[in-house]
Amino acid sequence: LSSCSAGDNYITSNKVIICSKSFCSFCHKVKDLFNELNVPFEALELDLIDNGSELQSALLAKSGQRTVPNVYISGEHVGGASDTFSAHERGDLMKLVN
Amino acid sequence: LSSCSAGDNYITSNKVIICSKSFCSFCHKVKDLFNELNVPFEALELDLIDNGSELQSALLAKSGQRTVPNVYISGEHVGGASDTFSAHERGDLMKLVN
Ligand SMILES: N[C@@H](CCC(=O)N[C@@H](CS)C(=O)NCC(=O)O)C(=O)O
Ligand SMILES: N[C@@H](CCC(=O)N[C@@H](CS)C(=O)NCC(=O)O)C(=O)O
Ligand code: FES
Repeated sequence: LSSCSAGDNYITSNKVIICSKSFCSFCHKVKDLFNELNVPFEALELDLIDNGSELQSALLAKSGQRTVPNVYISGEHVGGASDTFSAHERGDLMKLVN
Repeated sequence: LSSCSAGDNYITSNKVIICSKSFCSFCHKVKDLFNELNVPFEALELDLIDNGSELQSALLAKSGQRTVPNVYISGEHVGGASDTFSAHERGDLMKLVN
């Protein structure tokens, strides 16, 4: 199972995916936001999983983004923390979720 | 030179010290703030220096805080990012700097 297809399986089978690092406050803010909105999500803690840095490189190849948090909704790349909060302010976040 | 005294030398000889990690956006926000305020600072990038994790433990012993950013002004412990921004909103940050 290559890290790329592992990434693909995650990204298409779970509605909201947050690629994250467990110690990162920016990732924490994004998780808080989805919790406040009562939107369930899957968080992949790249610092805690065995192939974390491979997965981070696979995500770079897929989305052009190497940083965390890296948010996908229904397979669509939303972006980082600022992108996610901007999408929420525009009302787009809940649209993507629903 | 123990990491504790290295920390002490830094903390007392430079006016604003930010114990930081180079990849961390919360640390970045605090540096941006001091830049906007035109306040010079020293940033210790704990992930980039040789005894970084020793220094992080020494800071925990000294300030009770293990997270980054960890801000000291004139030897006084201000705290993390939220503490620093709150101090700024109260007008206390510039008082400490001056
Ligand atoms: N503006 C971006 C900042 C993203 C960012 O710089 N993330 C940092 C952690 S806070 C990062 O991924 N650094 C590189 C790394 O940890 O591999 C956002 O809003 O998400
Ligand atoms: N509320 C704190 C959050 C501090 C925090 O959780 N920092 C994270 C990085 S964003 C941390 O230091 N994690 C443990 C580590 O990196 O050693 C603040 O405002 O500074
Ligand atoms: S590691 Fe500090 S905000 Fe991401």
